[in-house]
Amino acid sequence: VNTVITIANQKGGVGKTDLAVNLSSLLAGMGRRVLLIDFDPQANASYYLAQDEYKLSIADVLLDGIPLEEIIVKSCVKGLDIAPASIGLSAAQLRLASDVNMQFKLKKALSAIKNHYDYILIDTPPSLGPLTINAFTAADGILVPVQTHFFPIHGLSDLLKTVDELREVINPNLRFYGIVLTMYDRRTSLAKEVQQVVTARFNGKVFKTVIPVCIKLAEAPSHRKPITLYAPNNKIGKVYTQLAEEFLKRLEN
Amino acid sequence: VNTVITIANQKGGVGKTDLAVNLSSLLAGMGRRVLLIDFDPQANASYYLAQDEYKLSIADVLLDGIPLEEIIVKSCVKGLDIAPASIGLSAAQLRLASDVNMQFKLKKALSAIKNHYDYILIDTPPSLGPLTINAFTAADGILVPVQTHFFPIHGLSDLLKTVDELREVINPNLRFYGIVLTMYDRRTSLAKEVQQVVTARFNGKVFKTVIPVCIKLAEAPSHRKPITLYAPNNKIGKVYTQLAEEFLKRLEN
Ligand SMILES: Nc1ncnc2c1ncn2[C@@H]1O[C@H](COP(=O)(O)OP(=O)(O)OP(=O)(O)O)[C@@H](O)[C@H]1O
Ligand SMILES: Nc1ncnc2c1ncn2[C@@H]1O[C@H](COP(=O)(O)OP(=O)(O)OP(=O)(O)O)[C@@H](O)[C@H]1O
Ligand SMILES: [Mg+2]
Ligand SMILES: [Mg+2]
Repeated sequence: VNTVITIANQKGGVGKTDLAVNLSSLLAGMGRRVLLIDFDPQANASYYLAQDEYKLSIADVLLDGIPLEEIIVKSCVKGLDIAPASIGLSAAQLRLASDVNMQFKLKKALSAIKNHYDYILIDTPPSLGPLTINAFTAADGILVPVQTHFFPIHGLSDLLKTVDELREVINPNLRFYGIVLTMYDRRTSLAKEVQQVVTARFNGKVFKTVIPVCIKLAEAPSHRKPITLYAPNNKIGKVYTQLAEEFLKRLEN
Repeated sequence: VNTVITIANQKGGVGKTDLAVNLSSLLAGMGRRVLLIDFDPQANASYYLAQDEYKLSIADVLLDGIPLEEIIVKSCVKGLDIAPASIGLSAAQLRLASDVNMQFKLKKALSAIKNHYDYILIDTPPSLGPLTINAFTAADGILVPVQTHFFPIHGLSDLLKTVDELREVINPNLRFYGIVLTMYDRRTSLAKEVQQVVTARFNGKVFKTVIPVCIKLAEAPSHRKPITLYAPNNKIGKVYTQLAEEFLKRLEN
């Protein structure tokens, strides 16, 4: 299969890292070979999943041409590896911006190891800057988490315009796998309204599985475990299993 | 007085825009002359407050040297003006990165109009990139909203290290006004734990006024009104009034 999936939304705090970490760990739990690339200088996904201290990061791959396989470390989940980030990625961001060839850096780095994995997920920072563009260039498709608030839907047209522009020249086969609604609080009318607006506008592209507000998801990062290891008996695990199954179905169509 | 306050936290979705918009509108409500500068290419604060369509934005000030006063528009709040953002700010970000003089661009643009206002607040994007550095260079002090979750406290040391580095050479008088805890959900032990950790680490720098989770704050942006206009009888208005009073006291010390 070996599919590369970029998880992006320039609005901050919508659940990109939460989705990247938990979807990748569910896919690994289903027996797939999975790599998560942390492309955010905040390195939240790396803190969440990388078990051991690491010296090299994805910044060394972009800046010094270190092969990607030399920086990959094991995660706390069997079958899931991680290519960790570091604050050095912010410096890489500035160099990426000034050099056209840099745009393909991640894509080139991936080509050497792509066959080792069934799925490669890329977590991105909250911006449409050079790092996210690099991740779009390397991807087969993008997945967009949308918090059920107002501002996250306000920026969707900028995001999808950027994707369309990339598709024209740089990455003609870039698919849009769809929108996952996150932090859905069924007690509020706002969440329902946002769901209606997004479903009317994007129709079949909105996943049926919606991720509810769940305090266990906010607690899991400090325990450095994905949700199915941190709260194995909580119903949120079933929601994420359903999401992983829906994702695989959408991928095959 | 004319104080310039930058509101920053590189973690996304912690309530920077919410704090910038509502604190500036409270200060205007107390009879102060206030300007809010939207320095985020997402332009969330501009959508929230700018009443009329605008042609020029802060990007034109940075890139083409347009005087700041030519782009300032009225907001829906008496006494509060706004210098709006646009997506063109992302292009400015790349140019800012490559030219040392650019670091002082905002500071220089502000010097012409600083005396027209008592308080100038700057909303920043979720990153420690060139735009936020520009805002730190122009500021008298910084205010840091911290969502009561794990990741927002994880990145605080990077943020404060950046502030210390700027203080050494570029902006020796840059103060740290403190931390405002946001989206506090008293039903969860996570919020209490985060409050304890942050208060123990930063002591007197943590505001006593905590902004609770309140659905009215998530609804207000789509109505394009600050909280005191959108929900005048809601107790969240009193919390923000308390916060504005505490902010003025901390400023004077
Ligand atoms: N469904 C959920 N319910 C409750 N909390 C959640 C949920 N999903 C994520 N969180 C928490 O909300 C915060 C924001 O989520 P997350 O960090 O995954 O967003 P992000 O889009 O990656 O943020 P950034 O833009 O900074 O990269 C985190 O503290 C996370 O633990
Ligand atoms: N106390 C609160 N209770 C409930 N919702 C809130 C609260 N404060 C802010 N919000 C909502 O949470 C979301 C995130 O807040 P906001 O956009 O202000 O954060 P931000 O730090 O500016 O995000 P970004 O990093 O994208 O700039 C918004 O949808 C906002 O309306
Ligand atoms: Mg993230
Ligand atoms: Mg904001």
